[in-house]
Amino acid sequence: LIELTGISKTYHMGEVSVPVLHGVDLTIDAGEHVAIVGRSGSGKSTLMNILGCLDQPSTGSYQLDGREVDTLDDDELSDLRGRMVGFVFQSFHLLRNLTVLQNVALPMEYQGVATPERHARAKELLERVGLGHRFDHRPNQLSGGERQRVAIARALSNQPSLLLADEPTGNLDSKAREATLGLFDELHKQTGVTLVVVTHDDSIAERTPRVIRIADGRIQ
Amino acid sequence: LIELTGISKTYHMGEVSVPVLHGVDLTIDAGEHVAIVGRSGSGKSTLMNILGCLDQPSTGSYQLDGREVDTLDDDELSDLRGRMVGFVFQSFHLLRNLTVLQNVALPMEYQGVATPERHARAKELLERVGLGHRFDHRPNQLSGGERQRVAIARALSNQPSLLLADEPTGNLDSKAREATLGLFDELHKQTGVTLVVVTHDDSIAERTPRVIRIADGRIQ
Ligand SMILES: Nc1ncnc2c1ncn2[C@@H]1O[C@H](COP(=O)(O)OP(=O)(O)OP(=O)(O)O)[C@@H](O)[C@H]1O
Ligand SMILES: Nc1ncnc2c1ncn2[C@@H]1O[C@H](COP(=O)(O)OP(=O)(O)OP(=O)(O)O)[C@@H](O)[C@H]1O
Ligand SMILES: [Mg+2]
Ligand SMILES: [Mg+2]
Repeated sequence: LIELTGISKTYHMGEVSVPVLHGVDLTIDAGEHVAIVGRSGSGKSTLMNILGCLDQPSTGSYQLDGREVDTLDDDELSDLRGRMVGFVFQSFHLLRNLTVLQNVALPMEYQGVATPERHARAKELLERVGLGHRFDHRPNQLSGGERQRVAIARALSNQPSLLLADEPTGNLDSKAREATLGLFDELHKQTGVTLVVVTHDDSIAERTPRVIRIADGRIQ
Repeated sequence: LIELTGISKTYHMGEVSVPVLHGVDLTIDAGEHVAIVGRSGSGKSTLMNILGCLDQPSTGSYQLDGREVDTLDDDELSDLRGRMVGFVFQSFHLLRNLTVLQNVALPMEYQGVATPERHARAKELLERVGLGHRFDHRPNQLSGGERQRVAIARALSNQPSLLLADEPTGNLDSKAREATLGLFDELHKQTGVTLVVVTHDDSIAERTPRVIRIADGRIQ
């Protein structure tokens, strides 16, 4: 499903160059469950943004579902992402003027799902992550762990074939963490979603079938 | 140093009431090192905001350093906070238009510290948290764990007598976590700062002299 070849990424801040990823080669088959582990600043979120087609590499090639990503125009890319990818962002990126329910329903709205259906599904997902009592709150009326769980529910709302989760449990207590990991495992079993999780938590890495280690922008 | 008596907090969203803290009694002596542990949504950040004089309780009394906090006007409160309190926020709250260095120097600027001195101290703190190579980045040009470390450095910049750290290691790998906890311990030894840390991480709670458990807004 995923084929990265020679992927490098350098950020440019005026005259300063910040090289972050160096010659990354990575193959992930459809249906795999993978953890990406590395230190703070090693390039994990940068790699995730490229996998999720939210950012382009400086050099190298990315084939997603057989298609060369840099040959797609913005509309095709946006369409591919909307249909295929669910993203749990490290900093959540919830829309502050929408309620929790509206935030989770939004990806389905973009895919043309009818209102009663997407609200029912959003409610079901929110109950699965323990937020059935927070539908009408706005993100700034939630705790940190609650925001993280809304981000998780939103990532699942379009039944993605590729789920990218960047530190999905950093703000969660052990009970909420277990519920989240259980939800991911269940989704993986039921739908065969390809699941890529970034984590510092070794206990999560240990229960993941395949662990990819990254250091200073290079895959080990 | 800290005396909470009968503290309750209810949020109001239009007609809906969300009761969060119930009858909290809590005494913390100067120089103590305390961990507050509880599930997501149990009221930890709400309690921290009251301790840091950023939010007022609905009922009850808060004595900080012998002064009844609700008798202070905004200026006195802001002055007390600026001198005494260092806060590591769960969502960092860095200023996006300032560089990392300026963000860390800002509390010292408010306390009238001269420019060369506060820049030297900010640099030193940033090096202590491993960010000596990121002085000129803006917060949106940092990784999640780097933002968290900037928030940590900023909280320490005014040499606070009360350090409130809300989930200070949620985005950090084990090496950066150890460095942070070591920095807190060292500060505690050298300056006798009163240190209150919110965490889900049992391994952090285990190494803290006193652990306060909170559930559904009540201290156990
Ligand atoms: N402004 C607000 N309006 C309404 N409800 C709020 C508001 N802020 C927080 N809450 C609710 O209060 C409860 C406690 O929030 P708080 O942020 O104190 O939890 P917490 O213990 O820090 O959780 P976490 O571990 O997830 O950060 C949550 O259930 C949250 O939904
Ligand atoms: N827009 C940007 N401009 C310049 N440098 C950046 C930018 N975004 C990230 N960086 C730098 O790139 C490096 C890698 O960032 P990235 O977010 O991929 O790290 P990470 O592995 O996800 O770290 P963490 O575990 O702390 O989240 C960091 O050192 C960061 O300072
Ligand atoms: Mg990251
Ligand atoms: Mg909190």
